[in-house]
Amino acid sequence: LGKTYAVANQKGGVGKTTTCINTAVCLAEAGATVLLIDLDPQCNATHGLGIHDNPPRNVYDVIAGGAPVESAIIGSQVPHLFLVPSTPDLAGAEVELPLRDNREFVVSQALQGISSDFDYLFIDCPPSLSLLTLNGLVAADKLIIPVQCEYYALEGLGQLLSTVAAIQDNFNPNLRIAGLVMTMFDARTNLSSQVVNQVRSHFPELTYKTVIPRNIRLSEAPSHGKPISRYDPTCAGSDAYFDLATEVVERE
Amino acid sequence: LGKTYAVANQKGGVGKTTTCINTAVCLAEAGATVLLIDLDPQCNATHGLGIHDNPPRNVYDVIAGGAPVESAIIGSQVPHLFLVPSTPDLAGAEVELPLRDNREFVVSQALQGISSDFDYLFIDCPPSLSLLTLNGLVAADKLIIPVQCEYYALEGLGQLLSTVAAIQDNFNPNLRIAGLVMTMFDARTNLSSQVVNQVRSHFPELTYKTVIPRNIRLSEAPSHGKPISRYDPTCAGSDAYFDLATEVVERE
Ligand SMILES: Nc1ncnc2c1ncn2[C@@H]1O[C@H](COP(=O)(O)OP(=O)(O)OP(=O)(O)O)[C@@H](O)[C@H]1O
Ligand SMILES: Nc1ncnc2c1ncn2[C@@H]1O[C@H](COP(=O)(O)OP(=O)(O)OP(=O)(O)O)[C@@H](O)[C@H]1O
Ligand SMILES: [Mg+2]
Ligand SMILES: [Mg+2]
Repeated sequence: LGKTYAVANQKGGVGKTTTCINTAVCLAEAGATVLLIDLDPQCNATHGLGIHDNPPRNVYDVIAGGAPVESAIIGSQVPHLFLVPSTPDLAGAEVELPLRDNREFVVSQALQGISSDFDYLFIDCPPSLSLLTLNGLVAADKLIIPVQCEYYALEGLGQLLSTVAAIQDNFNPNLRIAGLVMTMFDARTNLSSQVVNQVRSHFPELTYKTVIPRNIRLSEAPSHGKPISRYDPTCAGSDAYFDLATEVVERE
Repeated sequence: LGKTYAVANQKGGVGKTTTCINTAVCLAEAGATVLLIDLDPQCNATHGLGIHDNPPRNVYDVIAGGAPVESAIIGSQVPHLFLVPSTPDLAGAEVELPLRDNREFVVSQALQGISSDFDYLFIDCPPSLSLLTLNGLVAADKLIIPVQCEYYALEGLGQLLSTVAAIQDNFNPNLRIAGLVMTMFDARTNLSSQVVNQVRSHFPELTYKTVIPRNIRLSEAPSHGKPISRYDPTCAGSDAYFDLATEVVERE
């Protein structure tokens, strides 16, 4: 049975999509069969993998339209990596989902039939604790939390962890935090080290050893529609995501 | 009658809160009476102004509880600057608002009685196009859009502008885009200049001349609970927000 990882943090711009794409790609390049589900109406994970033509089916058709998820799965530029693409229409789900029965379980139910077809499923969540993100957390076995090395990102961690506890109590007792990954670490600033030290001291077991450095190549890669290992495999960003993927597998 | 500005962009981490706080503070320091409304359950604008004790009333009491907005207004460390603080409970509004009549007008109706008490009202929106942000856009006369100098932020602009057009057609015909402000510009990278050039060429009239540089002092200031003009008034970040506030007033 495939392991389902949600990548979530309500703080915006902390590296969720970048972490989701590049960790999923590293696992696929190592031979695992991986499905990436883009649960963000911004479609960043979809575009970051170079998919710009509107595929015939998308995650909104699955969530709102009841289409089987298999019908929305497409291949990607990376062998063994498949994608359920997003669409801007998904923003409509934020107002439609609250009206539905079992509104927190829609994604989890949709994925049930296919999770054994993959070794890993990765869900890229939008920057909020709304129903789309709740659906991602309810559908997941594990949660990876990117934490930007900035003050606001540190501050939001408490709110996220109490939401996770509420989800474990009410909807998904299996959900485990796989780890916290520090992102956009800038060695030139004190702030970065202060935030890393604070997170590590509060959550020594949960914080991954791998720290993702701020690296311009990581922010250039999406404009070429490529994961970092295909845009610049020798850069520090690529090395860091390879190390992170290794740690994710080790921790299982 | 006070002018109401929403600061919004569904892309996360682009500098909405930083722009909202520092522009509002500059205007207050110039003698205007300003109200900042924190419409984000993350409470970053509230904490960025150094308010960490849970005030007796907050924006959720106004939106969900029907409390008059006057009862939730508190002073700040800056003379002439007042705040309607946020609370993590506001995340509940994302699922409660869809069930209400006139769900897009809740904030606009709440602000009607007091907008003439202020010269400016600034609304800090969360990173989404959900009902909280829609409420902010419906309540506003003008919209300031921070655009991070990165590819994903550039890409999201089209989706935001078509949402704004839909809001103008259906809910708030008065809404005007005040301007696009480029943020976190890093002069050392080509990506930053490419994004600025693209935005300026597509939206020459709408893009503010002022570009906010990436400046570590801006990301340190929130951990001290201070706006940039009180944390480091001589830094490039502080100068840039002073220039931006000047341009905002000039464009009126
Ligand atoms: N380590 C890094 N170094 C430099 N830039 C990065 C790094 N990680 C991500 N970025 C860039 O920073 C921006 C934010 O990253 P990303 O979009 O992955 O965050 P997110 O949490 O998914 O954002 P959102 O909250 O909008 O979903 C993007 O432009 C991305 O290309
Ligand atoms: N010009 C800048 N230079 C350096 N850091 C900045 C700058 N502007 C903002 N920051 C920092 O970048 C992070 C993101 O900024 P901010 O929180 O203001 O964005 P936001 O759009 O409000 O995020 P969200 O989408 O989560 O609401 C914060 O840690 C902030 O301190
Ligand atoms: Mg993302
Ligand atoms: Mg913000």
